[in-house]
Amino acid sequence: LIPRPALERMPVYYRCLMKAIDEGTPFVSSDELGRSVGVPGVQVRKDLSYLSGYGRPGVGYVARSLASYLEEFLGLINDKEAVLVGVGNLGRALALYPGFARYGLQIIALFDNDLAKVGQIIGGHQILPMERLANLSRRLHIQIGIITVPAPVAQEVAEAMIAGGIKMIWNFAPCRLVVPEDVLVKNEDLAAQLAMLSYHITCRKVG
Amino acid sequence: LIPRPALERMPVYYRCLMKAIDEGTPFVSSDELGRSVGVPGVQVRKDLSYLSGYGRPGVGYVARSLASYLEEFLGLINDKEAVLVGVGNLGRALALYPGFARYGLQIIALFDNDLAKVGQIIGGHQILPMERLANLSRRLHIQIGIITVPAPVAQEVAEAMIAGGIKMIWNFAPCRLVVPEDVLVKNEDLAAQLAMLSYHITCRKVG
Ligand SMILES: NC(=O)c1ccc[n+]([C@@H]2O[C@H](COP(=O)([O-])OP(=O)(O)OC[C@H]3O[C@@H](n4cnc5c(N)ncnc54)[C@H](O)[C@@H]3O)[C@@H](O)[C@H]2O)c1
Ligand SMILES: NC(=O)c1ccc[n+]([C@@H]2O[C@H](COP(=O)([O-])OP(=O)(O)OC[C@H]3O[C@@H](n4cnc5c(N)ncnc54)[C@H](O)[C@@H]3O)[C@@H](O)[C@H]2O)c1
Repeated sequence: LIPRPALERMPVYYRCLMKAIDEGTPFVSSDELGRSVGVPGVQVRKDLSYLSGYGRPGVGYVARSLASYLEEFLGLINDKEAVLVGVGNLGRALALYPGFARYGLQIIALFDNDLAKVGQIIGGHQILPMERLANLSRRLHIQIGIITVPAPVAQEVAEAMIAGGIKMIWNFAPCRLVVPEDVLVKNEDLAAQLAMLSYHITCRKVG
Repeated sequence: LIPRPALERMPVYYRCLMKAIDEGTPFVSSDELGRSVGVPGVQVRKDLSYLSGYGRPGVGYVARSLASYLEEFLGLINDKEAVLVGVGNLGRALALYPGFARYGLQIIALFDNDLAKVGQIIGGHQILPMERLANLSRRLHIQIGIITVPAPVAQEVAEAMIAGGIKMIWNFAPCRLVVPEDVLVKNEDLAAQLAMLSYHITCRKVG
């Protein structure tokens, strides 16, 4: 069980970590975390020791991983909202689809690098420029990213999503994404699905 | 092995069967098939006996099933082309997608019951009215039908496809289709897929 004062300091530690991530600082020391709430480094180490399984590396805490850990601990994980990148033919159909709400899910933000599309409203959402992806995903604790861009740029889009804290990618581009271990990719190759149907028919022919 | 004259009569039998199907006649006798090529009914029965596994019911041949059988026997099965019904947001994205060609596949005809859409050109194909679905599918020996209409009308669209000889349905509508045994349905519920991703995240949270 965690003492109440320690519990109340966790969200502040979390905000301090988020700020470090936004500024591009990979490590944060316990002294620094302590300054954000006005307690000594030793108290921070004691608070974080309540989080089972969270070790302390020698150079300070790794900002990204402690932030993810605190996100889960504080119940900040957003498992109902997704962002979509690539508002072309397929992306637009998915963005306009009301059926996701059946499962309590929704695509809450759309991104595209085509400046002619940025600012357009699709399904009640304004298309945003790519620069805002990482920051918005992190602020809203988005976990799910949908990729509907051409295959050659899918990897760089995946990396931008991961930089924003996204842990699950639904990939419609026909290519293999290389991602860190803690990120899950679900590939959806619709053309391969149609090919399977066609193969079935061919098999029947010779069957 | 089938004697050459018998083999050459098969496509004519097939056309005769197709004509009967178009006219709504369920059965065709061997005498009638014989008349289409100028041979007696007994010769027709001898020709068809070469098709292993094809029995002859008492009331004449069942037009649809003998036609399907001859389609396969003559290699007329078209396993590379598909028709799509419901050219809305999703149907349009699929119709415009060049990626199916990677597997030698293509969507060759689009249908919709919205008369405002009929006649529009999408991805080089004119949107056709629903009345033409069964006839076109049969003439081109189409085996694969893609359903991208709202769930409440998906069953009736499936039946129209099956009437056109379609044997495989790729169903995007979130509903269960009831089809004859020889028709295969592949359901693609994209909303359920997204829900799976969300569920994964929730599981991680409590994991
Ligand atoms: N349309 C389909 O039915 C279909 C079917 C199967 C697979 N796919 C796959 O889905 C993806 C999208 O297909 P589509 O038909 O919608 O393509 P599309 O060309 O219509 O749309 C692609 C969109 O991505 C945007 N984009 C390109 N580079 C970007 C980048 N670096 N960052 C952000 N946005 C970028 C473009 O501006 C465009 O809006 C492709 O990988 C395709 O292979 C599509
Ligand atoms: N858009 C998506 O991303 C998405 C995702 C998952 C599932 N789906 C499913 O795919 C289907 C299509 O979705 P959508 O978003 O494209 O819908 P939509 O409303 O944009 O398109 C439906 C199309 O079907 C046509 N249609 C309706 N009744 C018809 C009939 N009896 N015969 C022929 N055409 C008919 C309409 O005229 C319209 O063009 C729906 O069942 C939906 O649940 C869509």
